[in-house]
Amino acid sequence: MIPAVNVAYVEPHHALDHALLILIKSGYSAIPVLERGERVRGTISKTLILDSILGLEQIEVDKLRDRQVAEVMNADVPRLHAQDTMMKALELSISRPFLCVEAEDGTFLGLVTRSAILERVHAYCRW
Amino acid sequence: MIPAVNVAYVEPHHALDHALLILIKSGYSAIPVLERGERVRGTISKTLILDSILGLEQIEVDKLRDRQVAEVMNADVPRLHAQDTMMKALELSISRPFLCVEAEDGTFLGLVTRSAILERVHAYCRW
Ligand SMILES: Nc1ncnc2c1ncn2[C@@H]1O[C@@H]2COP(=O)(O)O[C@H]3[C@@H](O)[C@H](n4cnc5c(N)ncnc54)O[C@@H]3COP(=O)(O)O[C@H]2[C@H]1O
Ligand SMILES: Nc1ncnc2c1ncn2[C@@H]1O[C@@H]2COP(=O)(O)O[C@H]3[C@@H](O)[C@H](n4cnc5c(N)ncnc54)O[C@@H]3COP(=O)(O)O[C@H]2[C@H]1O
Repeated sequence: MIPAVNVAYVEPHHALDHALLILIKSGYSAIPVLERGERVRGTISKTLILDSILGLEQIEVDKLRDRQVAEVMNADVPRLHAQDTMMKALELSISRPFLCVEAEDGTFLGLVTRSAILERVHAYCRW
Repeated sequence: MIPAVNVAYVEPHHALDHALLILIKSGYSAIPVLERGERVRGTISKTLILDSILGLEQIEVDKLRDRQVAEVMNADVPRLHAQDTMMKALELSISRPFLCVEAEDGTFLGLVTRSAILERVHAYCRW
């Protein structure tokens, strides 16, 4: 698991131009949206932001300032809990590049990425 | 494997504004770069294109028209061949979201995605 302190994230009320800059600077395609930095609300990606500003011909970057992350983010985010099995993480990661891990009280603990799951599987298969 | 006919791609000589539009319209984070639609030359992503136009403060979209895909693409693309094992595909997919499959004569055949590998592993583990 990538611990919360090493996870790039934005807040639901942040403007989209700020979110796109964070995404570009981090180098990631998608990152979690965390309320007050500790409650998972969704995920935001370069794909979702660029989709929202694609005009007829131009990419209208100036539209970004007036819109918020909450309007564009994907709120369908399954949570993983510390006691969940590897099988559950594997199943959920088939259709998502990363999974958000939560504590019992709902606090964000970190991310499990597809690369971490694939690495575990690879190590397991070699035995 | 996703057969070549269903794979979104661009050519090395295409302008970056065209490549970004293809990426946005396809909804994918990254797609292969194919010479004449049949030889793998690299991969291009929203991340690589946005990185190349991030000015001091602004995202300078008008710079895209004057640059080509070949200048920005990632040319480090391992190829998979039809006779390669699942283990090899698993190993290569740990650090790449998709793999390009080639025929003996180097012709592009299609893509193997992480979700396809994870799905196979999941089905295998359930037995
Ligand atoms: N700075 C870097 N160093 C080394 N390898 C890098 C890298 N950036 C990307 N990669 C490689 O490319 C894959 C796809 O990255 P992507 O940003 O599309 O997709 C990423 C990104 O959207 C998200 N992610 C990963 N680490 C993150 C973090 N610290 N904070 C926020 N989001 C993160 O999880 C997705 C899946 O990550 P995963 O590791 O499975 O898969 C990563 C990893 O194998
Ligand atoms: N239209 C769609 N329908 C259903 N699910 C979708 C989807 N677009 C994205 N996803 C889901 O999101 C994952 C990440 O997509 P992404 O575009 O970052 O990353 C994609 C994309 O960069 C590339 N890719 C997938 N299919 C492609 C195609 N037909 N042509 C070109 N590139 C493709 O391979 C990467 C890994 O794909 P993977 O399937 O493992 O993982 C996909 C898939 O699980």
